Amino acid sequence: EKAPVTGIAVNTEEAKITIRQLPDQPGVAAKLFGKIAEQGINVDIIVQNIGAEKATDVSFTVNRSQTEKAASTAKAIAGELGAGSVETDAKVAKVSAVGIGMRASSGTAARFFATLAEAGINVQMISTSEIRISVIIDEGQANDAVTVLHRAFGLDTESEKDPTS
Amino acid sequence: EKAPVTGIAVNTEEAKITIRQLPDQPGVAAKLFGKIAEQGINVDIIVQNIGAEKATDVSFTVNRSQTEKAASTAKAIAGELGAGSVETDAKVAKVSAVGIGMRASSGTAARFFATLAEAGINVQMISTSEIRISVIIDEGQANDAVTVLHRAFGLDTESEKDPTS
Ligand SMILES: C[C@@H](O)[C@H](N)C(=O)O
Ligand SMILES: C[C@@H](O)[C@H](N)C(=O)O
Repeated sequence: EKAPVTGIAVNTEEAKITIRQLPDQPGVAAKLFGKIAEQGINVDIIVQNIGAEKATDVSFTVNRSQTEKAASTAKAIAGELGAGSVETDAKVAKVSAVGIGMRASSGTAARFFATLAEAGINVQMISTSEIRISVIIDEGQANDAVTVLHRAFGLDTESEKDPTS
Repeated sequence: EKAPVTGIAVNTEEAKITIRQLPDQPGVAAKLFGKIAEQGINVDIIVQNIGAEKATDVSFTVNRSQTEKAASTAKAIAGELGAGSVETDAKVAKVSAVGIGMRASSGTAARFFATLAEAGINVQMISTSEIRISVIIDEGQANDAVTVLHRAFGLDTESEKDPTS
Protein backbone atom coordinates (compact mmCIF):
# COMPACT_ATOMS: atom_id res chain seq x y z
CA GLU A 1 0.00 0.00 0.00
CA LYS A 2 1.49 3.31 -1.05
CA ALA A 3 2.50 5.55 1.81
CA PRO A 4 0.18 8.53 1.84
CA VAL A 5 2.80 10.77 3.42
CA THR A 6 6.23 10.90 1.84
CA GLY A 7 7.81 13.71 3.81
CA ILE A 8 7.53 16.16 6.68
CA ALA A 9 8.52 19.76 5.94
CA VAL A 10 9.14 22.44 8.53
CA ASN A 11 9.75 26.17 8.46
CA THR A 12 10.77 27.68 11.79
CA GLU A 13 11.41 31.14 10.37
CA GLU A 14 7.82 32.26 10.01
CA ALA A 15 5.77 35.04 11.51
CA LYS A 16 2.01 35.23 11.37
CA ILE A 17 -0.09 38.35 10.83
CA THR A 18 -3.83 38.24 11.48
CA ILE A 19 -6.23 41.01 10.50
CA ARG A 20 -9.47 40.69 12.40
CA GLN A 21 -12.88 41.58 11.07
CA LEU A 22 -12.17 42.63 7.51
CA PRO A 23 -15.34 43.62 5.68
CA ASP A 24 -16.40 40.48 3.82
CA GLN A 25 -17.02 41.95 0.39
CA PRO A 26 -15.36 41.78 -3.03
CA GLY A 27 -12.17 43.76 -3.34
CA VAL A 28 -10.95 43.51 0.22
CA ALA A 29 -8.51 40.63 -0.25
CA ALA A 30 -7.37 42.30 -3.48
CA LYS A 31 -6.54 45.57 -1.72
CA LEU A 32 -4.79 43.84 1.14
CA PHE A 33 -2.57 41.59 -0.94
CA GLY A 34 -2.04 44.25 -3.56
CA LYS A 35 -0.56 46.52 -0.92
CA ILE A 36 1.50 43.67 0.50
CA ALA A 37 2.91 42.87 -2.93
CA GLU A 38 3.73 46.55 -3.53
CA GLN A 39 5.77 46.53 -0.34
CA GLY A 40 7.82 43.62 -1.61
CA ILE A 41 6.63 41.36 1.18
CA ASN A 42 6.83 37.66 0.37
CA VAL A 43 3.79 35.84 1.63
CA ASP A 44 3.97 32.13 2.40
CA ILE A 45 0.49 30.91 3.30
CA ILE A 46 -2.81 32.74 3.40
CA VAL A 47 -5.73 31.46 5.46
CA GLN A 48 -9.21 32.88 5.57
CA ASN A 49 -12.18 31.04 7.02
CA ILE A 50 -15.74 31.97 6.29
CA GLY A 51 -16.85 34.87 8.43
CA ALA A 52 -19.93 35.64 10.38
CA GLU A 53 -21.96 38.85 10.06
CA LYS A 54 -20.28 40.38 7.05
CA ALA A 55 -16.74 40.30 8.40
CA THR A 56 -14.01 37.74 8.53
CA ASP A 57 -10.41 37.32 9.66
CA VAL A 58 -7.49 36.86 7.28
CA SER A 59 -4.10 35.53 8.33
CA PHE A 60 -0.93 35.23 6.34
CA THR A 61 2.61 34.20 7.13
CA VAL A 62 5.86 35.81 6.09
CA ASN A 63 9.51 35.19 6.72
CA ARG A 64 10.29 36.40 10.22
CA SER A 65 12.70 39.01 8.81
CA GLN A 66 9.70 40.79 7.31
CA THR A 67 7.56 40.82 10.45
CA GLU A 68 7.69 44.55 11.13
CA LYS A 69 7.09 45.55 7.55
CA ALA A 70 4.22 43.10 7.16
CA ALA A 71 2.62 44.17 10.44
CA SER A 72 2.75 47.87 9.65
CA THR A 73 1.43 47.30 6.13
CA ALA A 74 -1.40 45.22 7.56
CA LYS A 75 -2.23 47.94 10.09
CA ALA A 76 -2.31 50.61 7.40
CA ILE A 77 -4.64 48.50 5.27
CA ALA A 78 -6.81 47.53 8.22
CA GLY A 79 -7.32 51.22 8.90
CA GLU A 80 -8.20 52.00 5.29
CA LEU A 81 -10.62 49.09 5.01
CA GLY A 82 -12.33 49.59 8.35
CA ALA A 83 -11.11 46.29 9.69
CA GLY A 84 -10.53 45.46 13.31
CA SER A 85 -7.26 44.82 15.05
CA VAL A 86 -4.03 43.38 13.69
CA GLU A 87 -2.22 40.65 15.62
CA THR A 88 1.35 39.59 15.07
CA ASP A 89 3.06 36.43 16.27
CA ALA A 90 6.72 36.01 15.41
CA LYS A 91 7.02 32.75 17.34
CA VAL A 92 5.30 30.36 15.00
CA ALA A 93 6.44 27.53 12.79
CA LYS A 94 4.79 25.84 9.85
CA VAL A 95 4.85 22.04 9.80
CA SER A 96 3.55 20.09 6.84
CA ALA A 97 2.93 16.52 5.81
CA VAL A 98 3.52 16.14 2.10
CA GLY A 99 2.27 13.33 -0.07
CA ILE A 100 0.48 12.39 -3.25
CA GLY A 101 -3.21 11.63 -3.14
CA MET A 102 -3.68 12.34 0.52
CA ARG A 103 -7.09 13.78 -0.14
CA ALA A 104 -8.85 10.46 -0.49
CA SER A 105 -7.54 9.49 2.88
CA SER A 106 -9.13 11.67 5.51
CA GLY A 107 -7.51 9.09 7.79
CA THR A 108 -4.20 10.78 7.01
CA ALA A 109 -5.40 14.11 8.35
CA ALA A 110 -6.84 12.35 11.40
CA ARG A 111 -3.51 10.65 12.07
CA PHE A 112 -1.61 13.90 11.56
CA PHE A 113 -3.74 15.77 14.08
CA ALA A 114 -3.84 12.88 16.57
CA THR A 115 -0.05 12.67 16.48
CA LEU A 116 0.33 16.33 17.37
CA ALA A 117 -2.37 16.11 20.02
CA GLU A 118 -0.65 13.21 21.76
CA ALA A 119 2.48 15.36 21.95
CA GLY A 120 0.46 18.16 23.53
CA ILE A 121 0.91 20.42 20.51
CA ASN A 122 -1.89 22.88 19.82
CA VAL A 123 -2.83 23.41 16.19
CA GLN A 124 -3.23 27.17 15.68
CA MET A 125 -4.05 27.21 11.98
CA ILE A 126 -4.77 24.61 9.32
CA SER A 127 -4.42 24.91 5.57
CA THR A 128 -4.57 21.83 3.35
CA SER A 129 -4.50 20.77 -0.27
CA GLU A 130 -4.62 17.35 -1.92
CA ILE A 131 -0.91 16.92 -1.51
CA ARG A 132 -0.16 18.81 1.67
CA ILE A 133 -1.46 19.24 5.21
CA SER A 134 0.05 22.36 6.81
CA VAL A 135 -0.40 23.63 10.32
CA ILE A 136 0.89 26.64 12.19
CA ILE A 137 2.07 25.82 15.70
CA ASP A 138 4.19 27.41 18.37
CA GLU A 139 7.79 27.57 17.19
CA GLY A 140 8.99 26.06 20.45
CA GLN A 141 7.15 22.85 19.61
CA ALA A 142 8.40 22.50 16.04
CA ASN A 143 11.13 19.99 16.81
CA ASP A 144 8.74 17.76 18.74
CA ALA A 145 6.20 18.01 15.95
CA VAL A 146 8.69 16.89 13.31
CA THR A 147 9.89 14.00 15.45
CA VAL A 148 6.47 12.60 16.28
CA LEU A 149 5.18 13.04 12.74
CA HIS A 150 8.13 11.16 11.26
CA ARG A 151 7.49 8.34 13.69
CA ALA A 152 3.75 8.30 13.05
CA PHE A 153 4.17 8.07 9.29
CA GLY A 154 7.07 5.65 9.34
CA LEU A 155 9.52 8.08 7.81
CA ASP A 156 13.25 8.59 7.99
CA THR A 157 14.17 10.95 10.84
CA GLU A 158 15.73 13.37 8.37
CA SER A 159 13.22 16.20 8.25
CA GLU A 160 12.99 17.87 4.87
CA LYS A 161 13.71 21.54 5.39
CA ASP A 162 10.90 23.51 3.87
CA PRO A 163 12.08 25.35 0.76
CA THR A 164 10.24 28.39 1.99
CA SER A 165 12.68 28.73 4.89
CA GLU B 1 9.69 35.17 -17.72
CA LYS B 2 8.15 31.95 -16.51
CA ALA B 3 4.38 32.14 -16.07
CA PRO B 4 3.64 31.89 -12.38
CA VAL B 5 0.23 30.35 -13.01
CA THR B 6 -0.01 27.37 -15.33
CA GLY B 7 -3.61 26.36 -14.82
CA ILE B 8 -6.97 27.15 -13.28
CA ALA B 9 -8.75 24.26 -11.56
CA VAL B 10 -12.39 24.25 -10.50
CA ASN B 11 -14.60 21.94 -8.48
CA THR B 12 -18.28 22.80 -8.57
CA GLU B 13 -19.37 19.72 -6.62
CA GLU B 14 -18.31 20.85 -3.18
CA ALA B 15 -20.14 21.51 0.03
CA LYS B 16 -18.69 23.39 2.97
CA ILE B 17 -19.17 22.55 6.66
CA THR B 18 -18.14 25.07 9.30
CA ILE B 19 -18.00 24.29 13.01
CA ARG B 20 -17.99 27.47 15.03
CA GLN B 21 -16.15 28.00 18.27
CA LEU B 22 -14.36 24.73 18.78
CA PRO B 23 -12.30 24.72 21.98
CA ASP B 24 -8.82 25.69 20.88
CA GLN B 25 -6.81 23.01 22.65
CA PRO B 26 -4.80 19.93 21.64
CA GLY B 27 -6.90 16.96 20.58
CA VAL B 28 -9.89 18.78 19.18
CA ALA B 29 -8.90 18.64 15.51
CA ALA B 30 -7.86 15.02 16.07
CA LYS B 31 -11.27 14.03 17.43
CA LEU B 32 -13.13 15.87 14.70
CA PHE B 33 -11.22 14.46 11.78
CA GLY B 34 -10.91 11.06 13.39
CA LYS B 35 -14.70 10.83 13.53
CA ILE B 36 -15.00 12.11 9.98
CA ALA B 37 -12.55 9.48 8.73
CA GLU B 38 -14.42 6.75 10.61
CA GLN B 39 -17.58 7.75 8.78
CA GLY B 40 -15.83 7.30 5.44
CA ILE B 41 -16.23 10.97 4.57
CA ASN B 42 -13.69 12.23 2.05
CA VAL B 43 -12.47 15.67 2.99
CA ASP B 44 -11.10 17.99 0.33
CA ILE B 45 -9.74 21.11 2.02
CA ILE B 46 -9.54 22.02 5.69
CA VAL B 47 -9.24 25.63 6.82
CA GLN B 48 -8.77 26.87 10.33
CA ASN B 49 -7.70 30.39 11.20
CA ILE B 50 -6.25 31.36 14.53
CA GLY B 51 -8.99 31.89 17.07
CA ALA B 52 -9.67 34.45 19.69
CA GLU B 53 -10.41 33.71 23.34
CA LYS B 54 -9.64 30.00 23.37
CA ALA B 55 -11.99 29.00 20.56
CA THR B 56 -11.75 28.92 16.83
CA ASP B 57 -13.76 27.92 13.77
CA VAL B 58 -12.87 25.00 11.52
CA SER B 59 -14.24 24.54 8.01
CA PHE B 60 -13.82 21.66 5.64
CA THR B 61 -15.21 20.78 2.26
CA VAL B 62 -16.57 17.49 0.99
CA ASN B 63 -18.11 16.23 -2.19
CA ARG B 64 -21.67 17.50 -2.30
CA SER B 65 -22.98 13.92 -2.25
CA GLN B 66 -21.68 13.63 1.32
CA THR B 67 -23.19 16.85 2.63
CA GLU B 68 -25.79 15.31 4.94
CA LYS B 69 -23.42 12.75 6.39
CA ALA B 70 -20.70 15.33 6.94
CA ALA B 71 -23.10 17.80 8.52
CA SER B 72 -24.58 15.31 10.95
CA THR B 73 -21.14 13.99 11.89
CA ALA B 74 -19.97 17.55 12.49
CA LYS B 75 -23.00 18.27 14.65
CA ALA B 76 -22.44 15.16 16.73
CA ILE B 77 -18.80 16.10 17.28
CA ALA B 78 -19.63 19.73 17.98
CA GLY B 79 -21.94 18.56 20.72
CA GLU B 80 -19.34 16.25 22.25
CA LEU B 81 -16.61 18.88 22.15
CA GLY B 82 -18.69 21.75 23.43
CA ALA B 83 -18.38 23.70 20.21
CA GLY B 84 -20.86 26.19 18.89
CA SER B 85 -23.07 25.91 15.85
CA VAL B 86 -22.51 23.99 12.63
CA GLU B 87 -23.15 25.70 9.30
CA THR B 88 -23.57 23.94 5.99
CA ASP B 89 -23.41 25.43 2.52
CA ALA B 90 -23.94 23.08 -0.41
CA LYS B 91 -23.73 25.88 -2.97
CA VAL B 92 -20.02 26.51 -3.04
CA ALA B 93 -17.29 25.89 -5.55
CA LYS B 94 -13.53 25.72 -5.15
CA VAL B 95 -11.46 27.63 -7.70
CA SER B 96 -7.68 27.39 -7.74
CA ALA B 97 -4.73 28.89 -9.54
CA VAL B 98 -1.99 26.33 -9.87
CA GLY B 99 1.65 27.03 -10.57
CA ILE B 100 5.22 26.36 -9.57
CA GLY B 101 6.96 28.83 -7.33
CA MET B 102 4.03 31.15 -6.85
CA ARG B 103 5.05 31.82 -3.30
CA ALA B 104 7.80 34.25 -4.17
CA SER B 105 5.30 36.26 -6.10
CA SER B 106 2.80 37.77 -3.73
CA GLY B 107 1.87 39.71 -6.86
CA THR B 108 0.25 36.51 -8.14
CA ALA B 109 -2.09 36.34 -5.16
CA ALA B 110 -2.85 40.03 -5.56
CA ARG B 111 -3.73 39.56 -9.22
CA PHE B 112 -5.84 36.51 -8.44
CA PHE B 113 -7.91 38.36 -5.86
CA ALA B 114 -8.15 41.55 -7.93
CA THR B 115 -9.44 39.54 -10.89
CA LEU B 116 -12.23 38.02 -8.82
CA ALA B 117 -13.05 41.36 -7.22
CA GLU B 118 -13.43 43.08 -10.59
CA ALA B 119 -15.95 40.40 -11.53
CA GLY B 120 -17.87 41.08 -8.32
CA ILE B 121 -17.02 37.68 -6.88
CA ASN B 122 -16.77 37.46 -3.10
CA VAL B 123 -13.99 35.31 -1.68
CA GLN B 124 -15.49 33.26 1.15
CA MET B 125 -12.44 31.22 2.13
CA ILE B 126 -8.77 31.21 1.20
CA SER B 127 -6.26 28.39 1.49
CA THR B 128 -2.89 28.60 -0.21
CA SER B 129 0.36 26.72 -0.61
CA GLU B 130 3.50 27.45 -2.62
CA ILE B 131 1.97 25.92 -5.70
CA ARG B 132 -1.72 26.65 -5.32
CA ILE B 133 -4.08 29.47 -4.40
CA SER B 134 -7.54 28.08 -3.63
CA VAL B 135 -10.67 30.00 -2.79
CA ILE B 136 -14.20 28.97 -1.94
CA ILE B 137 -16.83 31.07 -3.70
CA ASP B 138 -20.50 30.86 -4.49
CA GLU B 139 -21.09 28.04 -6.95
CA GLY B 140 -23.17 30.34 -9.15
CA GLN B 141 -20.08 32.44 -9.83
CA ALA B 142 -17.71 29.58 -10.64
CA ASN B 143 -17.97 29.89 -14.41
CA ASP B 144 -17.28 33.62 -14.29
CA ALA B 145 -14.36 33.03 -11.96
CA VAL B 146 -12.75 30.51 -14.29
CA THR B 147 -13.23 32.77 -17.31
CA VAL B 148 -11.77 35.90 -15.77
CA LEU B 149 -8.88 34.03 -14.17
CA HIS B 150 -7.88 32.42 -17.48
CA ARG B 151 -7.91 35.82 -19.07
CA ALA B 152 -5.97 37.47 -16.26
CA PHE B 153 -3.21 34.88 -16.37
CA GLY B 154 -3.03 34.58 -20.13
CA LEU B 155 -4.18 30.98 -20.21
CA ASP B 156 -6.03 28.82 -22.68
CA THR B 157 -9.77 28.99 -22.07
CA GLU B 158 -9.86 25.24 -21.37
CA SER B 159 -10.34 25.06 -17.64
CA GLU B 160 -8.63 22.09 -16.05
CA LYS B 161 -11.31 20.16 -14.22
CA ASP B 162 -10.14 19.69 -10.65
CA PRO B 163 -9.28 16.03 -10.03
CA THR B 164 -11.18 16.27 -6.78
CA SER B 165 -14.45 16.64 -8.64
C1 LIG C 1 -12.42 39.14 3.14
C2 LIG C 1 -12.16 39.13 1.68
O1 LIG C 1 -11.61 37.89 1.27
C3 LIG C 1 -13.40 39.44 0.83
N1 LIG C 1 -14.41 38.45 1.00
C4 LIG C 1 -13.00 39.56 -0.63
O2 LIG C 1 -13.59 38.98 -1.45
O3 LIG C 1 -12.07 40.23 -0.96
C1 LIG D 1 -9.09 23.78 17.09
C2 LIG D 1 -8.10 22.67 17.03
O1 LIG D 1 -7.33 22.76 15.85
C3 LIG D 1 -7.18 22.63 18.25
N1 LIG D 1 -6.36 23.82 18.34
C4 LIG D 1 -6.31 21.38 18.17
O2 LIG D 1 -5.13 21.47 18.29
O3 LIG D 1 -6.78 20.31 17.96
